[in-house]
Amino acid sequence: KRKVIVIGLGKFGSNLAKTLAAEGVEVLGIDKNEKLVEDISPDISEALVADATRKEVLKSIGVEEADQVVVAMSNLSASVLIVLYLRELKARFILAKANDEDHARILRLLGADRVVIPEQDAALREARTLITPNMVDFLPLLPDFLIAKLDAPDEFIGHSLKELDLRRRYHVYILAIRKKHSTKLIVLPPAEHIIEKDEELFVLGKKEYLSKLLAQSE
Amino acid sequence: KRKVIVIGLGKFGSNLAKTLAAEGVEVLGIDKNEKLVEDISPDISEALVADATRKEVLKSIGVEEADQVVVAMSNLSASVLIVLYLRELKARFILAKANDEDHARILRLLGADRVVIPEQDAALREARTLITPNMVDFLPLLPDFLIAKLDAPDEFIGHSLKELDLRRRYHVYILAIRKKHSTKLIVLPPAEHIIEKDEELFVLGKKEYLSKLLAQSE
Ligand SMILES: Nc1ncnc2c1ncn2[C@@H]1O[C@H](COP(=O)(O)OP(=O)(O)OP(=O)(O)O)[C@@H](O)[C@H]1O
Ligand SMILES: Nc1ncnc2c1ncn2[C@@H]1O[C@H](COP(=O)(O)OP(=O)(O)OP(=O)(O)O)[C@@H](O)[C@H]1O
Repeated sequence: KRKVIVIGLGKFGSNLAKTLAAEGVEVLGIDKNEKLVEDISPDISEALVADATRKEVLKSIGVEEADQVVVAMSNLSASVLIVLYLRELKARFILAKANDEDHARILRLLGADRVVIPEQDAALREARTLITPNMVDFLPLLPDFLIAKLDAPDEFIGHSLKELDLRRRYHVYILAIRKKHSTKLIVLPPAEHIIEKDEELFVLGKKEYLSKLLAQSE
Repeated sequence: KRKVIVIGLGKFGSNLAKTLAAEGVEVLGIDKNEKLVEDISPDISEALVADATRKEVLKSIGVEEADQVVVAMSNLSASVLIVLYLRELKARFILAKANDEDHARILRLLGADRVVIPEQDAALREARTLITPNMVDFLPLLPDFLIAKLDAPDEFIGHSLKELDLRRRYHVYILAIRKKHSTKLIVLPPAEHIIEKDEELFVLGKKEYLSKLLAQSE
């Protein structure tokens, strides 16, 4: 059974701890704030009140036996000390939260395996959504690509996906189709699917190709 | 030219303001903290020091003329007042940051068109990545789906995507292929692409189907 230690139970740490616990992961949470520890204890396996910048505290909780240790605090000096000690105590995988790129670089150099900057990630995502109104999502993996939602263009209606050959002609891929006013979503539709008048298409493609397609569907 | 007003220049607000400005959007930033306003002014169109909970301030900056207004502060009472006033001043689109679900519900009821909870979103994303190690991304649009990276399974090698018929047989779709140790990524590979020995596949599919595929590639 997987075991994760979450150090710092602010908004990020507590959400992470509870989500993991709900998925059946054994979660130990630590915070110096007694109220936060008390609040979360019904939801996770174990919760401790402690100052995690003290190396003996980290030693006593068996960090080397956890699959992952999460350092979830914005305080630079505290996070820096904790990541240093975790590495020295041979933690197998360290995920750390940072405030900005400088903080992230420091934590990586000290041994964090993965660093996340929640506010920056959310800001980038929202900026892209504000700039591209039809955008419903984008993939950090493929930064030039995004997923847009658009009404089926007139010239697509009555034709199958196979006929339309969208990948080759438009360099886009239809990930999902939804009948308007319905919650039913057809994901990875088959090539034989015939596009109908009241369908919404969720399309993955490069920004420039999607804008061409979006222009056509208006 | 698109115009956006960002109220609150903390980590989320300032990152959003700068990203939009870099994309050519006209950005007006507001914060009561003079230092933050000073720091950001080289990067955006205009930056003002002001208390945004004062309705006359919001009136004077022409909120009804902006394409979007962003309320980016965690303080509940301040964000609540500002969203109320923005709605009364007929702001066209309000994006607000919230601390948790309760805060989000309140802002939506008061008129926010879209609410984001950065720490919660990041926590959910990281929890999923921790639980599914091959996962490189997931789409909030399609919550049961995720994108996994895996080495080409032996039985795929030498066969074309068309032959393998992955969509129908495995209910997955190969979004991209990368030669190991290369940065070159083939996105939306053609059906004729023949899978080679040293290729990494970025596959989109439902969790249960991906785990089948992942088990095969080990
Ligand atoms: N030395 C420490 N030992 C244990 N817990 C600590 C220590 N320092 C800070 N914390 C805890 O870490 C948590 C998160 O810290 P902080 O509030 O600085 O981060 P935050 O970035 O505002 O959090 P979030 O954005 O996740 O809400 C707090 O609950 C705090 O009590
Ligand atoms: N009434 C107000 N008028 C103008 N600016 C304000 C007002 N109240 C708060 N702010 C500003 O909003 C910014 C963000 O607020 P706060 O620090 O509460 O949010 P935060 O959630 O910690 O921010 P972030 O996570 O984005 O760093 C701060 O820079 C603060 O000065």
